Amino acid sequence: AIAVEGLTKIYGTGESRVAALAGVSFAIDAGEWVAIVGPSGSGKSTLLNLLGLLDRPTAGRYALAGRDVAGLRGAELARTRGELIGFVFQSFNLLPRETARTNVELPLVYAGVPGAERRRRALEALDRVGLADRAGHRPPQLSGGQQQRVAIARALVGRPTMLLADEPTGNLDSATGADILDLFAELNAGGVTLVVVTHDSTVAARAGRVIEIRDGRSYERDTVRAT
Amino acid sequence: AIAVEGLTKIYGTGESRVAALAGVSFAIDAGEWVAIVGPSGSGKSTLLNLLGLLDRPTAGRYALAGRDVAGLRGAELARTRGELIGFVFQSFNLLPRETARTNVELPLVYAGVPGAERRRRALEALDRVGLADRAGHRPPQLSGGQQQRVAIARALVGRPTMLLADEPTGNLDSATGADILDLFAELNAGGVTLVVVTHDSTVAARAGRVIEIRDGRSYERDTVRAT
Ligand SMILES: Nc1ncnc2c1ncn2[C@@H]1O[C@H](COP(=O)(O)OP(=O)(O)OP(=O)(O)O)[C@@H](O)[C@H]1O
Ligand SMILES: Nc1ncnc2c1ncn2[C@@H]1O[C@H](COP(=O)(O)OP(=O)(O)OP(=O)(O)O)[C@@H](O)[C@H]1O
Ligand SMILES: [Mg+2]
Ligand SMILES: [Mg+2]
Repeated sequence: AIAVEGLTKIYGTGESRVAALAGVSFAIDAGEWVAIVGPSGSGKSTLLNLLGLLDRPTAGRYALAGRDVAGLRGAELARTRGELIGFVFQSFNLLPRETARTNVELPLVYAGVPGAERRRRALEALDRVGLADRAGHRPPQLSGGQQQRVAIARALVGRPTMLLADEPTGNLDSATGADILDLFAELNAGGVTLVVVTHDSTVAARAGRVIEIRDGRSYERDTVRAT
Repeated sequence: AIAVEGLTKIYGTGESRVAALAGVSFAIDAGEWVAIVGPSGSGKSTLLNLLGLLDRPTAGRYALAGRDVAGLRGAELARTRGELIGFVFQSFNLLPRETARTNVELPLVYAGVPGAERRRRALEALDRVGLADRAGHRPPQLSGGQQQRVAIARALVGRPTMLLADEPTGNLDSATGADILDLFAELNAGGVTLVVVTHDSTVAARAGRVIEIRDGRSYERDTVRAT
């Protein structure tokens, strides 16, 4: 599903130059569940944004579903992103003046899904994350963990083949976080590829594989799995 | 330091009525370290906002440093808040067009501290949270955990007598989170009262006492402390 080679992202120039990613290479097969871990500031969100086609690398290659993304432009880039990828942002990126339901409907609007079906699927997604009774609230009327779950619902309402989640349980208590992990396991069992950036070892432990990012470089972590 | 009685916060009316806090009562002595835990949506941020004088209760009483806060208005309210309380927001609330350093200087601007000393203390606070080399970056140029640490630095630069922190380690890896906990322990050893909302059991374990919030009500949790 994913193949990156020498992926590099550099911000700024001269004194303010920051190599957020300094040549990252790995492959992820369709249907895998990979956790990405590493210290604060190490480059995880930068990497996930590149994988999610939200940003372009300074150097290096990224092939998604066998196709080099460098060739994707404009409408085709947007369509590829919309059809294949569900993205959960570290800071949620919800529209503050839209309700939880209309926020979750947004990917379906882009996909041209009719209104009644959009509404039904959005309410179903909110129910999956335990927020059926908050569908009419706007983000400022939601707790931090509720906003995070709306962002998760929005990421999966379009039935993407790949879910990229940037610290999806950071604002959740362990019980609510466990519900989200069970949801992820269900998606993965149904064939969805999962790439989850996390600081939570419980979340990393559920993945089949752990990639560690340190100072903009990637390392495969040997996981000794308890049986 | 803190005494609350029957603290209540109700949002909305009729069908959209939400009792975020339904009568919370407890006391916290000066110099205590209290963790506030509970499920997502249970009322923790609502409670912390009331304690931080960022909002007014619908009903109930709140005495801060022996004085009923209901009587505080306008400039006196702002001054009390500025002098006594450092607040770390769950969503950081940084100014996106200001640098990390000028964001951290803000409480000192309100306190009338001269420019050179403001700068020195802001850089010192950023160094304490491991961000000396990010002082000139603006929030969009910082990682999630870096933004969270800038919010922490801003909360303690004014040397408050009480630090209220809403999930201060949610975006931090365990090593960086441990550094922040050591910093909190240092502040507490120096007499600062700490009230920390957290979903992280490691963070809760460092506190001397745990208050649990569930459905807008508070419960004292009996902690069996390992010796
Ligand atoms: N302005 C508002 N209008 C309506 N309901 C609100 C408003 N603000 C908060 N709420 C509701 O009040 C409840 C408590 O919210 P609060 O932010 O205190 O929860 P929390 O315990 O901090 O949750 P989390 O752990 O997810 O951050 C939530 O169910 C939320 O939906
Ligand atoms: N626009 C930018 N300009 C300059 N530097 C940037 C910019 N965006 C990010 N950085 C820097 O790049 C590095 C990597 O950032 P990134 O957000 O990928 O980290 P992260 O691993 O997700 O961290 P966290 O765990 O704290 O979320 C950080 O040191 C950050 O300061
Ligand atoms: Mg990040
Ligand atoms: Mg909260």
